[in-house]
Formats: sequence, C-alpha cells, structure tokens
Amino acid sequence: MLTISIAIQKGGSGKTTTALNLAAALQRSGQKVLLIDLDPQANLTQSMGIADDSSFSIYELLKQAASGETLETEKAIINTGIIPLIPANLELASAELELVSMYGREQLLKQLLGQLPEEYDVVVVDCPPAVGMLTVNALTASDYILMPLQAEFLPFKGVQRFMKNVQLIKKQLNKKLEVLGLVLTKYDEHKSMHRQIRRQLEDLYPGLVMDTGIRSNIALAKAQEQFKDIFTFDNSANGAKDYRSLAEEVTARLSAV
Amino acid sequence: MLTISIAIQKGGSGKTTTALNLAAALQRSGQKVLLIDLDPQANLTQSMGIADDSSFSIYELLKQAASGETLETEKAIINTGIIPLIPANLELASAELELVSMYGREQLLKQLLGQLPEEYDVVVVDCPPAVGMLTVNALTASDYILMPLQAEFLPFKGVQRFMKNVQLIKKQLNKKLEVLGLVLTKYDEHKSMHRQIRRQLEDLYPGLVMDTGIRSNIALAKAQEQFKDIFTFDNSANGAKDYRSLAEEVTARLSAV
Ligand SMILES: Nc1ncnc2c1ncn2[C@@H]1O[C@H](COP(=O)(O)OP(=O)(O)OP(=O)(O)O)[C@@H](O)[C@H]1O
Ligand SMILES: Nc1ncnc2c1ncn2[C@@H]1O[C@H](COP(=O)(O)OP(=O)(O)OP(=O)(O)O)[C@@H](O)[C@H]1O
Ligand SMILES: [Mg+2]
Ligand SMILES: [Mg+2]
Repeated sequence: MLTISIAIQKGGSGKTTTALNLAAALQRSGQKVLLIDLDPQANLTQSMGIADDSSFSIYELLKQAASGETLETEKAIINTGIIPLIPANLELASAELELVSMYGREQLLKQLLGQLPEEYDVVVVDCPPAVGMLTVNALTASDYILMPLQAEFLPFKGVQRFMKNVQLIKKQLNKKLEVLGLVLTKYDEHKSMHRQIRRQLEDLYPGLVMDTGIRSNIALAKAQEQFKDIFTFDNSANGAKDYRSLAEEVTARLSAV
Repeated sequence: MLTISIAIQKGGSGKTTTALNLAAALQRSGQKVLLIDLDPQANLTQSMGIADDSSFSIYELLKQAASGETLETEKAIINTGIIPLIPANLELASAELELVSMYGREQLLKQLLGQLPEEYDVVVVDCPPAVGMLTVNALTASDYILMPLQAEFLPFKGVQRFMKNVQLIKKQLNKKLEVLGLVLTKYDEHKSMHRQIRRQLEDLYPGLVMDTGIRSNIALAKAQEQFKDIFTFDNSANGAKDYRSLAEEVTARLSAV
C-alpha cells in the first residue's frame, strides 16, 4: 500500500482538485484507492457531495488514535460512488491545537493507516494550506508527497520554503518520505510567465517537475459543483486528458522505484 | 484610522494581491496607508521585494505585546518605496502555537495598532488561509473585513463557513467589526459558472458583493515578480483599472457609514 500526500502550503494550488482527479484516474486504471480529507475546510468532502459535518470523520479517528482507543477506521470510510473517502468535518479546525500536546502527535495518521479494513493499493491524502499538525501527520505517514502549484511568482517562492519543511520532516519524522514530484496546475503555455517559471523550477529541482501540466480548464471547477470527478463529468475535457496523463506519469514514477 | 483585514480561509482567493493593490490605489487617492503582513508565508512581504527573514517583523512585535514589553512598532515599519510595511518573517509560523496560551492572545494586534508612530488613515492587514490565532487577531483589531474569493464552487462553500466564523468573532471579540464586502477575483464574466456563482452570492449576501470584480489578468502576477504594485507595473492593465475601481467603491462604502 502506497500513501501519497497532496500537499503545499500555498493556497489555491490545486491540491483538492488534484487529490480527487488523480485518485479517480488511478482507480480507473485498476488501482484500489482510498481518499482521506485532512483539511478543516473539508473541500474534498464537499466536492464529493458528502456532508462536511458528519459525526464520524478523520477528526474523530485522530482523537481515538491520540487517546489510545480502539480505532474504528471502517466506520469512518464512506462509499461515495466515486472513491471511498474518510471525510473531514468542521471540528478538524480545532485539531491543530488539540493534538499539539498529545504523545506521538505526529504519528496519529500513520497509526490509522496501519488499521485499514481492506487492502488498498494507494491512499491519497488532501492537505490544508498550512504546515501545521495535520500536514505533518500526513507527511509522517506518507511514502510520497506530490506538490501542485501554479507557475507564478508567489507559488514559486512558496515551494522553495515548503521544500525545506519537507526535508526537515523527512529527516526528523519519516526517512522513507520521497518527493514524487511537482505538478504545475492552471498551466497556460501561452503565458510567458508560466513557461519561464516552469524552466526555473526545472533548473532548481531537476527531475522533479512532472512533464504533465494541468491546463486551466473550467470543467474541473464545474465537475466539483456536480460532485463528480472530471472523467465522469466530461471525459473529453482537457482536465480529464491532463489528469489521466498525470496518473500515467505518477504510476511510471512509482514503478521506477 | 481605519483598519481593514483582507481575509478568507480559502487558499488562493487573491488576498495578498488585493492587500497590495487596494492599498496602493488608496494611497494614490491621497490616503496615508500602512500594510501589515500577518501571513507566515510572507507573500505580501516577498511581493514587495522585502526579505522574508528579517530580524524584526510582525512576529517580534506580537511577542513583545504578548510579554508586556515596550512595543517597538516604529522599528518594524519598512519604507518599501510603495507603501510602508510591517513585514512577516518565517518565525511567524510558530506564532499560532506560541500565542495560544498567552493572556489576551486575541488582542495583541489591537495593542500594536494602538501604538503606531504616525497618523495613518488606513491600515490594511493581509491574512493567512486559515482561521487561526493570526486571523483572529486581525479581525479583533479591525473595523472592517474585506473577503476576496473566486466565483467557483469550493470558494462559494468556503465563504459560507467563513462568514459564520466572522460573526462569532464579532460577537465574542469585536462588536464593531463590519463586513465591508466580498470582492470576486480572477473573475471572467464569459464563464457561465462565474456569473451564476456571482448571482448566488448576491442572493445569499444582499448588498455585500462589490460591484467591482477583479478580472483575471496575468499582469497582476507579473507585477509581483517585479516587486511592483499593478499601477507602477502597468497603469493601463485591466488589473490596474479593476483595483482602482475597487478602491473607489471601498472609499464610497467607508464614507457612507
Ligand atoms: N487546472 C484548473 N483549471 C481551472 N480551475 C482549477 C484548476 N485546478 C483547480 N481549479 C479551481 O481552482 C480553485 C482552487 O483549487 P483547489 O481548491 O483544488 O486548490 P487547493 O490548493 O486545494 O486550495 P486550498 O489551498 O484552499 O486547499 C477551485 O475552484 C478549483 O475548481
Ligand atoms: N485577478 C487576478 N488575475 C490573475 N492572477 C491573479 C489575480 N489575483 C491573484 N492572482 C495570482 O494568483 C495567485 C494567488 O493569489 P494570492 O497569492 O493573492 O492569493 P491569496 O488568497 O493571498 O493566497 P493564500 O491563500 O496562499 O494567501 C498569485 O500568483 C497571484 O499573482
Ligand atoms: Mg484544498
Ligand atoms: Mg496570501
């Protein structure tokens, strides 16, 4: 079972959109996938048409792990019709503070993933725009991190700082963590700025920038409003082509290891 | 002196871009403006060409306030060449946790604003994509909150939840806080989804949606790369027209009170 965190602290980088559509593409290619919404905004949960105020979510599971109780992971998994999901709820906003003073506070998600009821091939974790206790839990539990970002100046500054955080977490909490790659989102190759920032990223992080760029495509936002992944919404849309291509590239990188 | 927070938890909503360019437009219309970067990402600071690892930033000021020391606000203000700025630095990331157990922890920014060396007409505060101790400090200290957001499904879900947080903070911490408005960013009136979400917001929050929508304009991102506000970068760009229009609308709303 491989665990991939979709994480970067820069807001609006396409984390949630990538978590859902990469997971859907992997599932369509035959993988057994589980999604986890680790963001107090609960956007992934909302985009799958699931209530963001359920009584048993990732928050309740983390609290069980923190207090050493039996982990009821099966109870938390919702069969959404697209992909199984452990949802977030609004209470998760208080998790950052509540977890801070608990023993083994960075290992809670890792514990949960050790107690899943089924054999999943891939677990995909959607993270919040912050490097707090939730993202740290995700990276401590993950084999890989995939970082989406727009090819613009502020995201470019942000990824450089985030990379340092990732290296620190790898060193202190999870030596097996690898950067799967950086994927450019809302990419427009007609914009000179996007091409230039792409090149700068390729120079700065050789081999890490995915060949696949996710082009700007309103179908990706429209699909979320209808609680669909992009393939179900419009399999011929650019967004579908790009996320299919991303899934192939991710699979190739995973097999190359 | 009026204090306006640019805040919403949804990432990539255009907070930092709005903080800088609204402030620049207000200054050009004759107001004496101060900018405060309250985001550990320090994007506003970076977009003004200021070091994001200075030794005396908003973080050090907040710590002085928390420990009851003399507040050296003057020392923190940088004359950037565009607008005076109290910068953020990387340490601010630990502020969320450090401030949590301090007395009067939500009032720290308010204390600082009571100790500014000069008479500013407007203070504009850029907030992080989170409703944590930093955003709570901003809203406790502010007269107004302006919420930028994209006219898409996930931001639409996000603003509804954020509004509840704002009302709670108003009730418990700052009865004078008013919502100045919601401003649509990266708006494309050719996209039916954007028009539809705009209408839904106008129905849900009558009178709150600003008439001015900030159109999608790469010049806004390019200006940040050159450490310029949009007016200095390209005064004829759509981004300049839209932020000028936003500033006029904001000024009109402030005078109407
Ligand atoms: N390639 C794309 N083309 C067009 N719209 C996109 C694309 N990717 C994402 N979006 C839209 O941009 C908005 C932000 O994307 P998303 O929520 O996935 O980013 P995020 O990084 O998860 O944000 P946050 O930091 O708040 O968690 C959403 O409305 C989404 O539908
Ligand atoms: N109207 C616009 N047209 C084109 N690009 C824009 C526009 N507004 C913002 N951007 C760009 O979108 C990206 C995100 O904007 P910005 O950083 O201002 O959002 P934010 O809400 O402050 O993000 P965060 O949640 O990370 O603080 C930046 O690269 C910025 O230059
Ligand atoms: Mg998200
Ligand atoms: Mg910002």
